[in-house]
Amino acid sequence: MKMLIAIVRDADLDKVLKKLLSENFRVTRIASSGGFFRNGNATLMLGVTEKRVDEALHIIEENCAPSLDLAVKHATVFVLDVDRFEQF
Amino acid sequence: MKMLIAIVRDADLDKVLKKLLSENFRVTRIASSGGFFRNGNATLMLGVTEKRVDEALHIIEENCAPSLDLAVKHATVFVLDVDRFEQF
Amino acid sequence: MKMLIAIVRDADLDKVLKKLLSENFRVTRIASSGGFFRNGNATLMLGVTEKRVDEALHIIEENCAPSLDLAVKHATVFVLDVDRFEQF
Ligand SMILES: Nc1ncnc2c1ncn2[C@@H]1O[C@@H]2COP(=O)(O)O[C@H]3[C@@H](O)[C@H](n4cnc5c(N)ncnc54)O[C@@H]3COP(=O)(O)O[C@H]2[C@H]1O
Ligand SMILES: Nc1ncnc2c1ncn2[C@@H]1O[C@@H]2COP(=O)(O)O[C@H]3[C@@H](O)[C@H](n4cnc5c(N)ncnc54)O[C@@H]3COP(=O)(O)O[C@H]2[C@H]1O
Ligand SMILES: Nc1ncnc2c1ncn2[C@@H]1O[C@@H]2COP(=O)(O)O[C@H]3[C@@H](O)[C@H](n4cnc5c(N)ncnc54)O[C@@H]3COP(=O)(O)O[C@H]2[C@H]1O
Repeated sequence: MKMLIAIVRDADLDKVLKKLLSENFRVTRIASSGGFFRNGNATLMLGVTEKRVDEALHIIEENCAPSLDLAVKHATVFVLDVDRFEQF
Repeated sequence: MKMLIAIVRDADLDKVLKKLLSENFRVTRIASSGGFFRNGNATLMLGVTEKRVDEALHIIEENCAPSLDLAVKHATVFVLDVDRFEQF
Repeated sequence: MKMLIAIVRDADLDKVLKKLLSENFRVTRIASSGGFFRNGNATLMLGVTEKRVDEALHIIEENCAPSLDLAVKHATVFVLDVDRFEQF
């Protein structure tokens, strides 16, 4: 199990979320904002089996529109290792 | 040190939090919502010494009520490894 | 790449954020609150190259004022290992 933490722009959130869920990914949304621009963005947390990490990354990349400001990326994603995953 | 990230339903939050704190766990609450139902849930972040991980998991399991909807679990918990822990 | 998760008091947030950004760190702010006092605090998430972890920790330590309540630390910081970092 890996944990994906993806920071996407608010404008792209609905499209990314819809596609991830329709592909049977589980997603928790965390309220966040950028440190620099201070406006809202969206942080998505996904627990994903290791073999589906690339698929999730591809969905995020495909569903985030390019920004008008060339310095701003479409999405920033961290992949962390999960020691244990439990659901009760 | 391990980090527990537990996603629990809003209805169970107070009971889980009270029990964790009374057992001397430290907890930070993060505002979150489910990707699918879109309603609020609660994400708890706990830095826990390795030997108390099972105890924390047990408290979370014991204090979350079963859901009426069988597909929905009581709680979803990720355990991540912590490289370094600092308090100033 | 490492991920720093720093819990600081609301009162210290602006000073810490300003210094981190001026030193070219990237920061995402996550809405959070303490489990015990229940009032707001600020959780900062930073993806940082391994060789700049100590520098980021030093900035956080230097820019958080001591609390009147001796039991309360200025800041609590977790450093987690990042498997992969992607920006699209
Ligand atoms: N210290 C600094 N000096 C100069 N320019 C700076 C800067 N910090 C940010 N920027 C610029 O401003 C854009 C928005 O940053 P913000 O912090 O609001 O929003 C950021 C932040 O919330 C998050 N992010 C990006 N890299 C991160 C990292 N390494 N760690 C944590 N969060 C990150 O993704 C959002 C978009 O980042 P992106 O890189 O595409 O776009 C960034 C970048 O082009
Ligand atoms: N691997 C994971 N990574 C990140 N977060 C996770 C996760 N597994 C669970 N969660 C979090 O826990 C909440 C409850 O999940 P549960 O699996 O019990 O209950 C879920 C599940 O029974 C169903 N569900 C969620 N996503 C689905 C999907 N893509 N397709 C079909 N059913 C879905 O709807 C219920 C509520 O989902 P919701 O998203 O509102 O809320 C989820 C989500 O916030
Ligand atoms: N291992 C950990 N995992 C996750 N988050 C952590 C953490 N250690 C600290 N934090 C976060 O940092 C805030 C300040 O913690 P500190 O230990 O300085 O200061 C704490 C501590 O002196 C005391 N405290 C917290 N939990 C306690 C407990 N279960 N029993 C007795 N005192 C507690 O109350 C102060 C405020 O706590 P609060 O929960 O409002 O807010 C906490 C919590 O949000």
